[in-house]
Amino acid sequence: MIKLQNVTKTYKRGADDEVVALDDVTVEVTKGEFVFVVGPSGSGKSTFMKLLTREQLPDGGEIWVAGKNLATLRSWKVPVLRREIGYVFQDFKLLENKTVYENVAFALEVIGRPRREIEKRVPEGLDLVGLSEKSRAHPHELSGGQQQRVSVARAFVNNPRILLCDEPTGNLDPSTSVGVMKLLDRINRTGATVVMATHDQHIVDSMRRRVIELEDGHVVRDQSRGVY
Amino acid sequence: MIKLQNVTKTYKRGADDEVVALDDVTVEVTKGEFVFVVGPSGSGKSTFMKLLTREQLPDGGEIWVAGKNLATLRSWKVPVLRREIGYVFQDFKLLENKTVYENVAFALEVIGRPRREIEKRVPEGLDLVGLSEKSRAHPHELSGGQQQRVSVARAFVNNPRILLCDEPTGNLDPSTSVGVMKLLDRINRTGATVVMATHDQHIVDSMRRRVIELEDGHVVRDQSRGVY
Ligand SMILES: Nc1ncnc2c1ncn2[C@@H]1O[C@H](COP(=O)(O)OP(=O)(O)OP(=O)(O)O)[C@@H](O)[C@H]1O
Ligand SMILES: Nc1ncnc2c1ncn2[C@@H]1O[C@H](COP(=O)(O)OP(=O)(O)OP(=O)(O)O)[C@@H](O)[C@H]1O
Ligand SMILES: [Mg+2]
Ligand SMILES: [Mg+2]
Repeated sequence: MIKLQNVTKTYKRGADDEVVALDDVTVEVTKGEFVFVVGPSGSGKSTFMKLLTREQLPDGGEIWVAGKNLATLRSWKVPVLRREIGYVFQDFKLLENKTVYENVAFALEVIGRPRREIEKRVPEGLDLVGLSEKSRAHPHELSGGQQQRVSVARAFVNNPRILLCDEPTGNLDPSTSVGVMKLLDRINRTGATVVMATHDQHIVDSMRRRVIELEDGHVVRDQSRGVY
Repeated sequence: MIKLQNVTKTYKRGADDEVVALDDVTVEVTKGEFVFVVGPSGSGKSTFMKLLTREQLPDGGEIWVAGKNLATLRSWKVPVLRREIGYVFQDFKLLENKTVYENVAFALEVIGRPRREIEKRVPEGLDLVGLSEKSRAHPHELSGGQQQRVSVARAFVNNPRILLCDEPTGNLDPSTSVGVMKLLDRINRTGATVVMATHDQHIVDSMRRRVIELEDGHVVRDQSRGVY
């Protein structure tokens, strides 16, 4: 379902300055798995996620997502791939000029879902993250954790087969975080593959799923039923 | 040192829609105290902090910071006040077109500190948050937690008497978070007043300082040596 083979990602800055963000990473995630990606700040977690969403391209190695090799994927096929994937970005990336409702609806509009389905799924999604009464608000009118929850709702509302979440609970209190994790767990039980980068030791320890640990761009641990 | 008296803050949206973000809040923080502000996502923590930084004005009640009534403060005196206060924003607010070094230096430049002092304090500050080798990077070249740490360094580098931090560890792994808390604790021991909004139950429980809990804009608990 997701496969990284000898993947290296280097960010270059100027002629003599480069950061090796991921170094020779090989990881395979099978359909329906729930995987935590952990590691210190700066260890490469977001880079790992950005390569899977094709926001960045690797400098070495190969990546397959949902059976497609990302390097050879025709760019007009990228939207088709993204139909099957939900993303929660570490910096949310909400559209400031759209309401909460419109931000979540957008995920369904871009994949051509019919109006009737959108009008049913968006309110359901907002309700699941506790934001029903914020439907008509704009992102700048929301608290940090509310913005984060809109970005979570947007990611799952199209019922994706793969859910890639980069620190989806960093701005949430423990009990709201538990609510989000229950949601992710439920989506995982319907057969979706979930990959989640997180700093939340509690969540990782309580759920006991596979844990991949990064350190300076290397995979230093890959453990089923792991702890932080 | 910091005093809120019957403070109310309402955000209006349209003719018929309003959110009471803080409702009749009265709180006094004495010089040198270390106070945690906790509460669920959306409970009013950031609003509380924004009123103290004068980013927002209250609709009711009065606020004093460092002896000055924020409502009657002449706007030309706001910079003088801000000289004594360091802020860590929940959304960082780094300047994208400046390097990490320049972002931190800016906090000293705007209050007119001499070049020699800046050249000494900025590297020290970056070292304290573990970002010495990122001096020349721009914010978009940093991980989420690295951006957060730049914003922490910028807040304390001018040795402020009051430090207002809105969720300064939300994007950090536990061990990096401990590093930031040690820094805040050290600054507090030099006599600075620290007010920190946080969702990190661990940090609050391990430090046992005063805890003010918000719920729907109300203060529901105010406890010295409190837990989350
Ligand atoms: N500019 C605004 N316009 C309208 N409503 C707002 C605005 N800013 C905040 N709010 C609302 O005020 C309430 C309190 O927001 P605040 O940002 O203070 O919460 P918070 O406790 O910091 O939450 P979090 O833990 O998620 O950061 C929320 O319901 C939020 O939607
Ligand atoms: N666009 C970029 N240009 C240069 N360097 C970058 C860029 N993006 C990330 N980096 C660097 O790559 C390394 C890994 O970054 P990444 O964002 O993957 O870390 P992370 O594990 O997600 O950290 P955090 O937990 O703080 O979010 C860091 O040293 C970072 O500074
Ligand atoms: Mg990251
Ligand atoms: Mg907040």
